[in-house]
Amino acid sequence: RARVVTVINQKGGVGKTTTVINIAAQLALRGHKVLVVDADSQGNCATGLGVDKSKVRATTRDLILNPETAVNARHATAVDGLHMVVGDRSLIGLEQEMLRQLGREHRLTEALEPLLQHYDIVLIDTPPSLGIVSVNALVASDGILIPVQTEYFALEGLAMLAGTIREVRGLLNPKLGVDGVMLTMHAPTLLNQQVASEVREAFPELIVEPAIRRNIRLAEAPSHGIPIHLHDPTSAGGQDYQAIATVLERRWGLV
Amino acid sequence: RARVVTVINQKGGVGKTTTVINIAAQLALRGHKVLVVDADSQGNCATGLGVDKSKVRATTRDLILNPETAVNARHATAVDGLHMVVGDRSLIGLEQEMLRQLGREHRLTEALEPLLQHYDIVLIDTPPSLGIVSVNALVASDGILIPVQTEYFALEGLAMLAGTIREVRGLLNPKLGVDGVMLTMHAPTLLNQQVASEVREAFPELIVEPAIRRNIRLAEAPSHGIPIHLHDPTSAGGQDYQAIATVLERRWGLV
Ligand SMILES: Nc1ncnc2c1ncn2[C@@H]1O[C@H](COP(=O)(O)OP(=O)(O)OP(=O)(O)O)[C@@H](O)[C@H]1O
Ligand SMILES: Nc1ncnc2c1ncn2[C@@H]1O[C@H](COP(=O)(O)OP(=O)(O)OP(=O)(O)O)[C@@H](O)[C@H]1O
Ligand SMILES: [Mg+2]
Ligand SMILES: [Mg+2]
Repeated sequence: RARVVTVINQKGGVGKTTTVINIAAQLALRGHKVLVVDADSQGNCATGLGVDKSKVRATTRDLILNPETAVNARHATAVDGLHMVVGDRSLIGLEQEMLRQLGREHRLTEALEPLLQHYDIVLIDTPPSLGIVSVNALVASDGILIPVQTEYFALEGLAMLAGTIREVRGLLNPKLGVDGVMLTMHAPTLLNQQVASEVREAFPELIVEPAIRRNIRLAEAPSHGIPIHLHDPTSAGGQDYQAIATVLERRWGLV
Repeated sequence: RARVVTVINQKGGVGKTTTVINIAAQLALRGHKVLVVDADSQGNCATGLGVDKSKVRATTRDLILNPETAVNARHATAVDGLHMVVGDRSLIGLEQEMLRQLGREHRLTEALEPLLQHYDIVLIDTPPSLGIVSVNALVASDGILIPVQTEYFALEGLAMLAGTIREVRGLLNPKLGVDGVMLTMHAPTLLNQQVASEVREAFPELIVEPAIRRNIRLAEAPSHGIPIHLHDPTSAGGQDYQAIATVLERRWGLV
């Protein structure tokens, strides 16, 4: 039965999607069976994994609203052993539709249930918000991974995120743990180093090393529809995601 | 009567807040009366303009739900002539509360009305989403400014944003114009240049030049609670925002 992990941070542009794509790809490369669920209406995971959104039969919205279609919602990607459920703009309206439904926070949990037996790990990408879709992801999860860009605004948002995690754990999902806080887009500037040391001091037992360095090769890979280990494995970005995947593989009991 | 402009892009981390802070500050420096409205629950505008969120009497949520408090919602900032309405986490619940109300898309328009006579320009910062709060901002606006990071995922999101703008213009606010598309975090890499030329080709009449270069001084300024022209006016970031402000000052008929 797969472990379900949500990658979340309501601050925009901190590397959530880049982390989901490249950790998922690394784990699949090492022989684990991986499912990515894209709960973000931007649908960037599909782009980064070479899946044509216009050709899929069912999306994350279908999975949540009609769980019986779950088996159709899984699509192959550019990486062997890595499947995904595609997110698209139909998720925008979902927020409004779900608000009136009973048990609305548990819809994704129920929908994922029949899929868990086929995978070792499920990674959920989330939008930059703490709305009902992100809450659904947290309720469905065993653990969470928090990417933090080493800049000032990103630091400011952590308190709000921590509050939401506590609320979900207290009211909806007591098993929800924090699997790791990872530093992203880290450059050798004074600001980045100051913020990095503040995060390391605040979360000493949660930090996953090494920091992911800012590296243009990571931003190039999605334009080719492939993860970093297919685009440029020996780049700084390739090496950093490989190192982080080794730590997480162990933390998630996959080895 | 002030012109109301929303800075919007549902892609996260593309420089929306940095643009609102630094354009608003530049215009105030030139003697214009400027109001910033932060419609993002992250509340990063207050941080970047030296306003202590814990000390304010009323926020953007109060402005929308109780417009009669509007006069109390304006706060002084680190810049003379620049006031702001602070955004905070109370905006998260707003999405759910507003969904059941009649005329919910027009709430911010009505709330801003009494304030417009006191300013030359109102700039609204939005969250990285196309939900009800962002739609309220679009309905209240005369024009919009779209920051686009010169990277692949940011390019992908433009079609979805264009769709939402057309919908709002068609159904809710026929006067809504696009005042400009501006390139942000632009670095001299092949990827950034490829994306920049794609955006310039797609929106030749809307592009505002120059591109804002990636510059760490822009990311440092918020940690001191001041805009770039007080932190490091001669930096690349300081120069670029000064140049863009000159173009927009003219485009908005402020000179
Ligand atoms: N370590 C890195 N170095 C350089 N660029 C990066 C790095 N990580 C991500 N990027 C680029 O930065 C941008 C933002 O990253 P990404 O889209 O993964 O963040 P996100 O948190 O998923 O954003 P959103 O909040 O919009 O979902 C993308 O263009 C991506 O390619
Ligand atoms: N031109 C630039 N060069 C370098 N860093 C920048 C630049 N513009 C913004 N930044 C930094 O990049 C990060 C993202 O910018 P910002 O927070 O303004 O984007 P945003 O679109 O408002 O994000 P969100 O979607 O979360 O609201 C911030 O840490 C900011 O300080
Ligand atoms: Mg993303
Ligand atoms: Mg912002």
